[in-house]
Amino acid sequence: IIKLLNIRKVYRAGEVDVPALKDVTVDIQKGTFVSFVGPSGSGKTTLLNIIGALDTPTKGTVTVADTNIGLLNSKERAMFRGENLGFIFQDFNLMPVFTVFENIEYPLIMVKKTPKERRKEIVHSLLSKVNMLDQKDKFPDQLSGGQKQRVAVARALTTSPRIVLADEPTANLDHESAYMVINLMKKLRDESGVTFIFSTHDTKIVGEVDIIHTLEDGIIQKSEEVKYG
Amino acid sequence: IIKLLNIRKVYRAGEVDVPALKDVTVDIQKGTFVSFVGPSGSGKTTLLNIIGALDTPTKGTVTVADTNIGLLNSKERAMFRGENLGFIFQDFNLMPVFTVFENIEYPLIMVKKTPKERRKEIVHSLLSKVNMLDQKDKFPDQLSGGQKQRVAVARALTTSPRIVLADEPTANLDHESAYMVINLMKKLRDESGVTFIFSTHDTKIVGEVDIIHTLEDGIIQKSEEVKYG
Ligand SMILES: Nc1ncnc2c1ncn2[C@@H]1O[C@H](COP(=O)(O)OP(=O)(O)OP(=O)(O)O)[C@@H](O)[C@H]1O
Ligand SMILES: Nc1ncnc2c1ncn2[C@@H]1O[C@H](COP(=O)(O)OP(=O)(O)OP(=O)(O)O)[C@@H](O)[C@H]1O
Ligand SMILES: [Mg+2]
Ligand SMILES: [Mg+2]
Repeated sequence: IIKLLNIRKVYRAGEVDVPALKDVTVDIQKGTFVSFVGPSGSGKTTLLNIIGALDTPTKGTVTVADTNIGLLNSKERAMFRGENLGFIFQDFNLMPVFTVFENIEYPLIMVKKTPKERRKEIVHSLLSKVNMLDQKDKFPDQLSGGQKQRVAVARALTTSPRIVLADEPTANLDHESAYMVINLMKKLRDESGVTFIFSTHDTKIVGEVDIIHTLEDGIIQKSEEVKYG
Repeated sequence: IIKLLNIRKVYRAGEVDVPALKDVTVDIQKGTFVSFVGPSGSGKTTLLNIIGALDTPTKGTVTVADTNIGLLNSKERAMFRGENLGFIFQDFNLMPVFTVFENIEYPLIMVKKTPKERRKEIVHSLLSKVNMLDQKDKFPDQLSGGQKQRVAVARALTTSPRIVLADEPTANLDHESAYMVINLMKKLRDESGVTFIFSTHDTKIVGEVDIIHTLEDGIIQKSEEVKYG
């Protein structure tokens, strides 16, 4: 469902060129759990942003759900993301002026134009799945780190995306909450064929995935198949 | 070096009172590695903020380095923090308009009034210890999650504090960087008697501490001694 061919990404920092990704080629199958692992600074977040059409590569082609997203303009990319993808950002990226409920509801209003009653159903259902229903009227700055992370997880799933890009989705979670999130994701994959792409250092997630790609110095050093169906 | 007696902390969220900490009493010995563990939302960050004089309890007394910090006014608390404490925040809290170098240098200018040449020495030394020397001129938004975390670690140590409050200091780090940070902290404890207080879900840290306090529902449920000197 995702094909990356010779992806190169160079950032400019001051007068220096930073090649965050040098040459990445990888295919991702629909309905799989795939994890990119690697040292801090190895390019995982950069890669997820490119797959998720949030950023464009300096070179190479990215095909997601049969769409060459490099050919889309910025408005088309935004529409494509809204209709197909869900994101859990490494820094959560919650909107401080909206409550927990409103943060999770937002993509349903903006993208799916879901009617109010149905929105409430969906958001409440996700909130209880991540054990945050009693916190729904709080603002992000009134939440603990792990509570913000769980809200970010719920928000990523609210539009029933085909593909979820999850950047360190359990970094701030205790054991129990981490497994709750992982099991929620497995259920979505089993029931609806959702594809999950992780960037993580958490061995709890790595133990649950189908394929592990090791990223180091901007290239994929090795790919291992972990489970056998 | 730290004594907490009957600490209670209640937040107000809308019309509801949230008792983040209900009754916490604990002593922390100088030069130890102490970790608070517990579920997401159990009060760990709140407790660290109170120990670190960043927040005041609703009830109870906090004594740090023989000072009853509850009796200090806000200006005195800021001075006390600057002279005695170092903080690694769960969300890093880096200043976006300053470079990596300037972020780490900041406490030395503001608190210690260290002269320029000496500041450069200290900052460069810490930067190389967290393996970030080649990133010193970048801005926080040009860094990966783990790179920001390492800058936050360096900044906490720059004033040679007596006590370091570390809130999830390894959440975004790969195995190698996490152990590099832990070993740096152990070295400081062994050489200079620095006390480290962690709030963490990371079993890598928990495996290295002297005492583990389990926080749940706003009280310490149990305390375990892990090492025997
Ligand atoms: N400003 C605030 N207003 C209202 N409630 C708050 C506020 N800050 C924290 N809380 C609540 O206090 C409780 C404890 O929060 P705290 O951040 O200390 O948890 P934590 O143990 O650090 O969790 P985590 O492991 O998820 O970081 C949580 O239920 C949180 O929602
Ligand atoms: N806007 C930017 N400008 C310059 N360099 C950048 C920018 N964004 C990222 N980088 C650099 O690109 C490299 C890869 O960053 P990336 O965030 O993808 O790493 P990562 O694998 O996600 O790391 P972590 O595990 O620490 O989150 C890093 O060296 C980082 O400093
Ligand atoms: Mg990252
Ligand atoms: Mg916390």
